[in-house]
Amino acid sequence: MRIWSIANQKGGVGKTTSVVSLGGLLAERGARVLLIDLDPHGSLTSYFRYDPDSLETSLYDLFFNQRCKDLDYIRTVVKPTSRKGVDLLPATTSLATLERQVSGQDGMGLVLAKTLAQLWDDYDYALLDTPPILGVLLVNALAACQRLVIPTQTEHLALKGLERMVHTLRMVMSSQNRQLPYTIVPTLFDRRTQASVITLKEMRQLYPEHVWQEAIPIDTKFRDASHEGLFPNELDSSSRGVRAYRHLLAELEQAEEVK
Amino acid sequence: MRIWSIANQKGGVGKTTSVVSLGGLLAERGARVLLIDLDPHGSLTSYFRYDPDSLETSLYDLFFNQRCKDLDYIRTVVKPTSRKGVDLLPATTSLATLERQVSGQDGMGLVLAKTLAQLWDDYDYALLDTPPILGVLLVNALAACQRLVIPTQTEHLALKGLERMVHTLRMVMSSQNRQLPYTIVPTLFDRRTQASVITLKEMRQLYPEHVWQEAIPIDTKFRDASHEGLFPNELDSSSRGVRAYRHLLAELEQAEEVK
Ligand SMILES: Nc1ncnc2c1ncn2[C@@H]1O[C@H](COP(=O)(O)OP(=O)(O)OP(=O)(O)O)[C@@H](O)[C@H]1O
Ligand SMILES: Nc1ncnc2c1ncn2[C@@H]1O[C@H](COP(=O)(O)OP(=O)(O)OP(=O)(O)O)[C@@H](O)[C@H]1O
Ligand SMILES: [Mg+2]
Ligand SMILES: [Mg+2]
Repeated sequence: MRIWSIANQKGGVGKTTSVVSLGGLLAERGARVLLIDLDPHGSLTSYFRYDPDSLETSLYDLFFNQRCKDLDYIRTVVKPTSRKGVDLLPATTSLATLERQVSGQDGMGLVLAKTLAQLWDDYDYALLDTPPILGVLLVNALAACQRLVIPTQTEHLALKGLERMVHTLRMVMSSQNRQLPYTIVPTLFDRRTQASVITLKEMRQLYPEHVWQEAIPIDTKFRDASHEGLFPNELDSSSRGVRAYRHLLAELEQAEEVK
Repeated sequence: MRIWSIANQKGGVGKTTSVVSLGGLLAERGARVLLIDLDPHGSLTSYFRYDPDSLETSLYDLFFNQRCKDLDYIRTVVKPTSRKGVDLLPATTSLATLERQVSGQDGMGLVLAKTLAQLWDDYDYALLDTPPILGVLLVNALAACQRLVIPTQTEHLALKGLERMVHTLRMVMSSQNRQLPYTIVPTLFDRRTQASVITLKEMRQLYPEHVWQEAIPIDTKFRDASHEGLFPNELDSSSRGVRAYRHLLAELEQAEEVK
């Protein structure tokens, strides 16, 4: 199983959109995909018409009573999406209380890693959608994944957030004594805006080894897809946005082979 | 002093942009304005070229040693912005640790209200920028303000977030035994997208008393302004986005008079 986290502590940069877009494209090629919603806000869960306020079970339940090691239990929590071949491990809003409940207990940063070890043969890819804040959920995602994708807007404020995300990554990785490859993905790029063009250049200068050489353009079709609860490539497989994510997926897979 | 909170638990909906836009327009008319950054990510602080990772003092320091009652101390924490008449009470990333440090202590939800009681004669307006998560910082903002502005995108996923924000508001208000008027402001509206138009209609049906009758359009000038560290009305006072915020300000002030 390949496990990719999609994370950025800045809100509204296209994390959920990236998870859904990449997930749909992996399924198009026949891969078995699991999407995991680690955000107490539950955008990914809502995207597929599940209600994060009233679902019976979710990722939350795996943090208690060693359930993260019980494959039969885990499989009861996983839900289908609008596309065959893509499942969802949903979030509930109760995840917001996790920080206070588990702070100080050992091993709480590894619950997701243990869950995915159980599901290892059920899926080819797991994509992790994370909340825009550093806490036990983001730490779980960074501990469980093999690669990090950092969507970031091409605007001035985003550079500061990017610096902090990379700093957080280095901190968490040094405490776990391992390296994690990361790819910075410029999103919501608008080539008509001077600020976007300048910031994209600055980003490439600051992180020459890590910024993807293209960018995801602004494309109104993403909203249409989320309105319908469809994967973007199911709504329109040749839109500008989907084509850009297809290029990104090719780049991410190539980087995996090189490793 | 009038105190308005700008809040939504969903990320990237235009909270910081709304604070900066409304703040700049209030100053244009001669009001003395204080902007307060309650987001550990520090977007508002970064907007004015202060560094949330290295500032000496910030809102964080007011949560300790009764400093929120010490007017001289508070005035040393406040910083100037790019426009005369608008000051900033900045954030530092240390605010992210507040949740763990103060949980269980009494009165931590009222630190900001006490701070603003001290600054009451220094400013005509205080605008509070909040983080996209329910916690001690958002509770402080809701406890301190007299009106809540909820920016929300006109897209399907946002309706779920809006429902949760209104639910949170009712919960916090009933624990404080008071009412808080709120205005829902549709942002990033794109009239070319079918999903935007449909969602806006749905929003008006769900919250007939609270949704502003216009919407803030998508306008690339906001990014240019943040790139320059200028208030949007300083960069271009007649852009579509600034004009829309001017209409919003007129509506908010009218609602205040009626009260
Ligand atoms: N390339 C794009 N073009 C146009 N709109 C986009 C694009 N990417 C994302 N969006 C829109 O921007 C908004 C924010 O995206 P999304 O919810 O994916 O961000 P996020 O980082 O997951 O936010 P949060 O921090 O709240 O989890 C959504 O309305 C989405 O439809
Ligand atoms: N009306 C608009 N038109 C175009 N871009 C906008 C508009 N409003 C906000 N933006 C852009 O959208 C992005 C998100 O806005 P902003 O940072 O204000 O949201 P936020 O709700 O404060 O996010 P967070 O949850 O991270 O605090 C920024 O790049 C901003 O420039
Ligand atoms: Mg998201
Ligand atoms: Mg903000």
